[in-house]
Amino acid sequence: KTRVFTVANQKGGVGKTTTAVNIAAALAMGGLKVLVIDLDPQGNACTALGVDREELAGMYEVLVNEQLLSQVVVKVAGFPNLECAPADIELAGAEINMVGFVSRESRLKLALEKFLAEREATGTRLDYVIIDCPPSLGLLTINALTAAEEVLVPIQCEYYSLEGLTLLLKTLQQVQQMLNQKVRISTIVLTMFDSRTRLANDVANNVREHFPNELIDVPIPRAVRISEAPSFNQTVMTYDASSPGAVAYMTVAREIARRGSGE
Amino acid sequence: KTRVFTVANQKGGVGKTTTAVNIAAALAMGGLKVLVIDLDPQGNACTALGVDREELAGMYEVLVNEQLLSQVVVKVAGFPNLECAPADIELAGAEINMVGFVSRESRLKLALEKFLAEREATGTRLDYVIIDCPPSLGLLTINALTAAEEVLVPIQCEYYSLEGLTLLLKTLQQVQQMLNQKVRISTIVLTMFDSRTRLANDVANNVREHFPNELIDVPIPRAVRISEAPSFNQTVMTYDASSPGAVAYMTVAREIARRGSGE
Ligand SMILES: Nc1ncnc2c1ncn2[C@@H]1O[C@H](COP(=O)(O)OP(=O)(O)OP(=O)(O)O)[C@@H](O)[C@H]1O
Ligand SMILES: Nc1ncnc2c1ncn2[C@@H]1O[C@H](COP(=O)(O)OP(=O)(O)OP(=O)(O)O)[C@@H](O)[C@H]1O
Ligand SMILES: [Mg+2]
Ligand SMILES: [Mg+2]
Repeated sequence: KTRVFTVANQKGGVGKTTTAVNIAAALAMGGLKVLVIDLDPQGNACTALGVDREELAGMYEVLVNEQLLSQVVVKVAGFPNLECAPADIELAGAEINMVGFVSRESRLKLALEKFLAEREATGTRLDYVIIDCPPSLGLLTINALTAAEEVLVPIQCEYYSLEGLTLLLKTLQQVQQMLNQKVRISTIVLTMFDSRTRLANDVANNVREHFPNELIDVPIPRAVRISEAPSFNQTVMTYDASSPGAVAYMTVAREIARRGSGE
Repeated sequence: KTRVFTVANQKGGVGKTTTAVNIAAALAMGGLKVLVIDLDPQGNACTALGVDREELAGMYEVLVNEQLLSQVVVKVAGFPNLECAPADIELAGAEINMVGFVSRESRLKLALEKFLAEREATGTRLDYVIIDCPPSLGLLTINALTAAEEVLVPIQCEYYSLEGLTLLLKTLQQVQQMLNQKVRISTIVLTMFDSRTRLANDVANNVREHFPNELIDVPIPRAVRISEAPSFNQTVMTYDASSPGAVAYMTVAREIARRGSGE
């Protein structure tokens, strides 16, 4: 069965995109078939995966004009098992445009179900779908929460990150009650962890206490190699595979896969 | 004349809130009368200013229920010249709720004009209004761009930050054409600058080349004292006034004030 993850946290700059693309790359390097869906109008996931979104039709067409997902998915160069559905620039207007639409929250879910069924029928079943979200709890993120069964929440080891969690949990509860009973937070990852600061350790301990089951306790270190990689249109997994950041993401990806096989 | 600034950048986590509250605090410490408007549903500006938003009516009431701004503005403890209009939690739903409203983009502008006129009439004129925005280009940020005459864009010294600028400039152009001819980017501030990395220096040089007039070339260093301050409900200006981060923000605030007096 294909595992569908949404990477969500409305707090900005906490490492959603970085976590989505590096987990996807690590899983794909391990031989699993992975699709990244970029739902952020900024298209940062496309940048990190080297996907040129200027030329391509993207997720706006799928959500607003009912284009088939199979029409927009492209292969990611350098990865035999990794594909991407790009975010086109019009996606910025999708939130306002979609407000009056029929089943506005379930458009992604319907498009993805159709796509996964096609892949199953042609024997090219996907193992993972990873959806990168913008920093908001608007219709794009709601679509992602409705389409997924698992939520991966990156938590930056900074003070503001904890504040935003209540709002995220409240929104998730509404989605569970009205749109998708199955979705749950299955995975929490600590990002930009600087072990030298008291603040980072305080935040990490706080998360260990409140989310012991969901947390994968392998903090992703703050590492300049991670933030340099996108400027070379790469993930850190290929940019510097033996760096502390890449090793941490590989370990987290292995734990995600291990947890899934037990379910 | 009251200067109205919007602090905007749809890229998440680039230092919008940190810049808004520290510039506001620095200007207020210099004797200028300042109001911070928190338009981000996360309410991070309220946290940094020690304003308890749970109990208070906030910006949702002003935008959606036409509550007077003077009814929601509160004084910030410890600063004789600093006030804040808090973001209430319902603000998260404002973007969707306001789509069908009459003059949905100008609600903040009308509320602010009324408030500034009252203050003028009672002899308590404000010198600065600083509006903190969420990480998106939706109706909340559009309201802020319509209400302001100046835009302050914080640019984090990381690769993704440059990518988002085109979208911001495009949106600003639309606002200038249809909603507010006066608004312009007057100020750019470099944030989280780590002088040891090539990436930070590349981004800074790129901004110096493309925005020489708007840039205040005093990069705000990445400094743990800055990110610790909100956990004590303070800005770094009071938490550690002699730290490199506070000194940099004070220098930038002085330059903003100097440029204004020349206009
Ligand atoms: N572990 C890390 N070490 C150093 N830099 C990092 C790390 N993780 C992410 N970054 C950098 O921090 C910035 C924010 O990360 P990223 O863009 O992935 O966050 P995001 O949550 O997707 O942001 P947004 O809310 O805008 O979508 C980026 O410039 C990224 O390169
Ligand atoms: N110069 C700095 N040095 C170190 N940490 C910083 C600096 N500026 C901001 N931070 C920290 O980085 C994080 C992001 O900053 P901030 O929340 O101000 O960004 P933002 O653009 O307002 O985010 P959002 O897009 O969610 O509104 C916060 O945890 C903040 O404390
Ligand atoms: Mg992102
Ligand atoms: Mg903010």
